[in-house]
Amino acid sequence: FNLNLMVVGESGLGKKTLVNTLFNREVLKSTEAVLESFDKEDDEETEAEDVTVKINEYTNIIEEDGVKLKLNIVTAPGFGDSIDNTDSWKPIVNEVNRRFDQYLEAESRINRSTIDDQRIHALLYFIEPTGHSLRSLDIEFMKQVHNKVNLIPIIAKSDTLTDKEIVDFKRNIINDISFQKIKTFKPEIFDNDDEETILNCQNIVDASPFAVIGSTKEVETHDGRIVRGRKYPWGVIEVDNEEHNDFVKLRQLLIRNYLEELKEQTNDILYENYRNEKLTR
Amino acid sequence: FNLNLMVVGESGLGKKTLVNTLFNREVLKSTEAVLESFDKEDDEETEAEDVTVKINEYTNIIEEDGVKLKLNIVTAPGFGDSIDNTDSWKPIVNEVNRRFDQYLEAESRINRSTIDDQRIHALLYFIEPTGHSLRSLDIEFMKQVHNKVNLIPIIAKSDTLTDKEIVDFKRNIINDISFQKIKTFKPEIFDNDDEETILNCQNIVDASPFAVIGSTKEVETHDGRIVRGRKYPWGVIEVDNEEHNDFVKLRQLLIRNYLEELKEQTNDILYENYRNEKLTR
Ligand SMILES: Nc1nc2c(ncn2[C@@H]2O[C@H](COP(=O)(O)OP(=O)(O)O)[C@@H](O)[C@H]2O)c(=O)[nH]1
Ligand SMILES: Nc1nc2c(ncn2[C@@H]2O[C@H](COP(=O)(O)OP(=O)(O)O)[C@@H](O)[C@H]2O)c(=O)[nH]1
Repeated sequence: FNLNLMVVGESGLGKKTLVNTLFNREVLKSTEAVLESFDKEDDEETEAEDVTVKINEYTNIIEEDGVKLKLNIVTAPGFGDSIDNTDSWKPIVNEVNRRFDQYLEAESRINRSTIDDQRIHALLYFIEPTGHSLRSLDIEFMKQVHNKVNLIPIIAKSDTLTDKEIVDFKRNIINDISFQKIKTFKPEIFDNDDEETILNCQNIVDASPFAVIGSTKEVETHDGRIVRGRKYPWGVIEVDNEEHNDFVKLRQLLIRNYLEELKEQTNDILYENYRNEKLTR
Repeated sequence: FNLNLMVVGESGLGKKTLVNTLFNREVLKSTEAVLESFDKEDDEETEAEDVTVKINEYTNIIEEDGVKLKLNIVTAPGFGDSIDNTDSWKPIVNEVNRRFDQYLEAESRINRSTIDDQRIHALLYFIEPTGHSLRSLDIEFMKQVHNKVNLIPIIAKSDTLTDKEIVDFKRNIINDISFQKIKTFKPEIFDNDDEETILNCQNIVDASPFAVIGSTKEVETHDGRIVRGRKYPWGVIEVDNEEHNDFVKLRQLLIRNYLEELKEQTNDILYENYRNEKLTR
């Protein structure tokens, strides 16, 4: 089993933390682009320089329910961090295409049984928790990728928002997404599934965009439980508490319930579209 | 008495809320640029359009300790909200200059006793609570304005950060600011002041950049007190609680202790520099 997950959003939205929380281990370390550009400034009194978008990949073998999973996380540090972010989507779209091309080329060889599938199965896009609506960069980026990857929008650091603000913000985002005709990943609901599965699926679908928090730290709640969470002077927010955020639902979508569906939709729809376009040109 | 306060930062950092909280009334209403651009989109399926920076002013007469204060709040909706934010500082610097020019022109008239001082006495710059360090847009903007206004950097929505993250973030910001030779407002400490005043002043100076939260809503804490704050499932954060954030210190700086000093430094240093530069050109 393998899962190729792309994670995109401006610096400081808790992307590394969330990935590490999803897989409960330090998949991503906190020494990416941000610190590199600081060292560079030590040598010269630079103007605030524009940062370009890099593509990095981190591979981990993890075990979920006794099953080994080869997890590839692709990051894009620098996205959204410049003063001028025109075309910041391009290196990311190029990377998605490059992986499609790699598969296309592998498919055309004689021995196809051992193709290493490097195509992006899902792209988590992190939205800043402003509480207003999508920003122009969010809209532009999502429009550039939604026909190439399973797009899963995430409200980052959702502990910034009260329950009511989350409701309003999700509604504004959903309105923006539908107005801009952006497609986000929807698992299929089959009529012949049992009621519980249908309800579970509907709950996951309805939660999008997922308002999540991430934390790999263990903290003690006021009633003495040890949980993954963030401790503030006014209280402890718990990652795995469904009253506090949508983390559990996102994890179910990515790792438990819909891992296969993400890969099927990538293969049967997104890749096929890419292939058709490419071969008919 | 009057106070001209400029408030700058990308959309969604709680600027309107903070201003309303500082003066405990609805100085700024929540119907600025963000909603306008949405209505525009209703007419046409637009590309995510770039937003330009507008300058708005809101005037209120408020009473503080029995003293009437004419409060002018200048906002810059659209700043930092485009895909390309090159030169987004220009309309703001132009506005600061325009007000200097207006004063220069009024000063040169015969009847100078009733000059209406519209110069910006302080600029609150809102920093996104990423937890990392300043972004390139932050650095560029602050360098463009620090010699023209009393610059007061604010960590927006600081309830996003744990106490330890605030300490680290403040340290990174202070390092960036000193490395980039950015000047921020520092009240003068006079040796002949009494000890309590000196200590109070030092506390306020040490708190910069101010990690604040804003709220005009009244909520009930778990121990039954009614406070201004934000209520989450995991706890209530209190605006006026100095254990929770630097709001009280910021309010003291702006309204109580250093209102006169902000105006003096504007008149005696910032305006004089502008005037000298302009007249010697
Ligand atoms: N409030 C809040 N802070 C978070 C959350 N997740 C991570 N952080 C903090 O945000 C900062 C940046 O996190 P990081 O994962 O490095 O962000 P990245 O730059 O997007 O990869 C760190 O101080 C984290 O502890 C969250 O869910 N809520
Ligand atoms: N977490 C948090 N949210 C805040 C704070 N202040 C305001 N907000 C919320 O952030 C959203 C945007 O606030 P607003 O004042 O309109 O931001 P502006 O666009 O910068 O003027 C609203 O949902 C506010 O309730 C704060 O201190 N902390």
